[in-house]
Amino acid sequence: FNFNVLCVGKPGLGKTTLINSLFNQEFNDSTKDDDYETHNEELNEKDDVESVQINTKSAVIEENGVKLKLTVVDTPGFGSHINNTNAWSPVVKEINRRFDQYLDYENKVNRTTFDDMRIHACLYFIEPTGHCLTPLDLEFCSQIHKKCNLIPVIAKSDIMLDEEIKSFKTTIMKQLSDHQINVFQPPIYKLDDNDTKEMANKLYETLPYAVVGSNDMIQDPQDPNKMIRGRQYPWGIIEVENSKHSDFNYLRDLLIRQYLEELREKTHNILYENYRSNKLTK
Amino acid sequence: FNFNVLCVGKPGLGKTTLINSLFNQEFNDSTKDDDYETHNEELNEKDDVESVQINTKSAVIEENGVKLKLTVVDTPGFGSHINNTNAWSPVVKEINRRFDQYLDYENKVNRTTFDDMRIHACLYFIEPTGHCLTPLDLEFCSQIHKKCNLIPVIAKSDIMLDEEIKSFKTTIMKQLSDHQINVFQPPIYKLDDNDTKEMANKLYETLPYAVVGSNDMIQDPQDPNKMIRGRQYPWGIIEVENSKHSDFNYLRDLLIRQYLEELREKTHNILYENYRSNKLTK
Ligand SMILES: Nc1nc2c(ncn2[C@@H]2O[C@H](COP(=O)(O)OP(=O)(O)O)[C@@H](O)[C@H]2O)c(=O)[nH]1
Ligand SMILES: Nc1nc2c(ncn2[C@@H]2O[C@H](COP(=O)(O)OP(=O)(O)O)[C@@H](O)[C@H]2O)c(=O)[nH]1
Repeated sequence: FNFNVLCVGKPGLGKTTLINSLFNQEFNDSTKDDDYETHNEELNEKDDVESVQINTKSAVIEENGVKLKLTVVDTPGFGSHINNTNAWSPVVKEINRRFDQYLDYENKVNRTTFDDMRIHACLYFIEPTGHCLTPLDLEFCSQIHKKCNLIPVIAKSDIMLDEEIKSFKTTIMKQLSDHQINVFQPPIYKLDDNDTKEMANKLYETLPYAVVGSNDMIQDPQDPNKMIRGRQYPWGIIEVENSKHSDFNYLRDLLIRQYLEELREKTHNILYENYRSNKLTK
Repeated sequence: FNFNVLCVGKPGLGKTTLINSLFNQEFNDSTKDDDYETHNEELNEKDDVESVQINTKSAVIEENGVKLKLTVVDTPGFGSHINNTNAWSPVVKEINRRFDQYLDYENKVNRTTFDDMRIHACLYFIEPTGHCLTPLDLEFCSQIHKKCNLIPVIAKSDIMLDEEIKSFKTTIMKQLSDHQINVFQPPIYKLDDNDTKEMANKLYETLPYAVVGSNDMIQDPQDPNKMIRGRQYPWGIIEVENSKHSDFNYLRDLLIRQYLEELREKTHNILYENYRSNKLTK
């Protein structure tokens, strides 16, 4: 079955690296080598106001013994211009286009197999400034949260000290709630056992996830025979999967290991249904 | 005498922290506590295109046994909006205003003591994305380099691995030269000894300076009786004044300890003179 993740954020926030780390893939960012050329062109062609592209890459992966077709939708150009007015618009158009695609399919008389291309989750990458969400962050999240499951992450969080992360998270969650922006909350069912309920609460309380990703496999400082994802600095080694070093494991649990099905269900039963009824009542 | 440093870059790049670290001061950023409120207001009032403010703070400091009046000019609002068109314009206006102020003073018949408020150096903070300079970086630097000594720095460079910093620096310097943007180069005189020439070359080759700053004094890992500026992470301690950890010492040498007088002289003899002759020939 399909699992489609939208990744949004300015260039250089480690989006490609995080996706590679989460899914143990080597998605190559095909736009990366053109960066310098593209930026120079942009400057010469007068920084185009609305150029946010939609880029997709797919891979078949196996999770919990289940094969799934993972598609990552990337948005080069988002937030990278001098003028980022309406940067959200091409992204929302894309989400709608995929809803429409499903709507057409549902309406067919003869329905053959179909790739469900609807966006099941949006990972929004927040710059680790330590201050607060930017106007662009707030505008994008307001435009998107009713159309797909919003999961905010603090990019490259290894740049921040623990106490800085703590107060940054508090500020962010307050800003989101003040602007009535909903983030995805793992559902809790009556019949869940206490451990499951605790985990769901913990996952929600940890938002936004302060993540670290890495393309490098380095020697585990605790076990010389083991290779782990990490970043090796002159002053120490950051271990991506060490929950004292980042919230990577929490994000992986939410997005892949524990709540992938819930993300797909909510997209189908609630977000898509809202879109459909709004469209049909116009 | 006066030494005036202009600090430009998006919010959250550690500008205030770096200035505190360089000059061993506790400049408080008076705009900081308003951040959340200001950002919310901005969103409500429709993100104002040209609101870049000019903020100054001064302190008398002692360097090499010499007392000097340090003024730091900050630019809140630079690059922090959805639309950052002409973000450079209020900054260039401010530099010109200070040149005009000096021009008026020079033309007076009775000249009393005068605070030289011309900008002697501009520290431009580059986001540590690892890719390349943004359109805003290039536009700002093109507008400013003929008016004041430009010193580009890579902000919060502890986020990047050594090899990432190396290739980022190469990309940045190439982009600057392709756009014919000059950065301040420590002058070499015929009578300089070899050590001095080597240091001047080294300072130029190290551009842009990959800096780290900190407001925290922590225990020196090598000497428990000593307190040093650093950032204490679960995985290790970053020492601001350790040249294996950052180029902080190089920047401090260039800006304060070795070339402060050269920065002032070049401003007076070359940059101001160019401004003056351009103005008088119009
Ligand atoms: N410090 C730090 N650097 C990272 C992290 N993730 C990626 N990077 C580095 O940031 C740079 C840009 O990463 P990339 O994944 O290409 O960013 P993208 O443009 O958002 O896709 C690369 O040099 C990465 O090694 C992280 O979690 N922490
Ligand atoms: N990792 C890292 N964080 C820094 C550095 N300098 C400042 N910070 C942190 O970044 C945040 C914003 O710093 P600040 O100086 O207020 O940034 P400004 O808005 O540019 O003036 C604070 O939480 C600082 O502790 C640095 O060199 N490295």
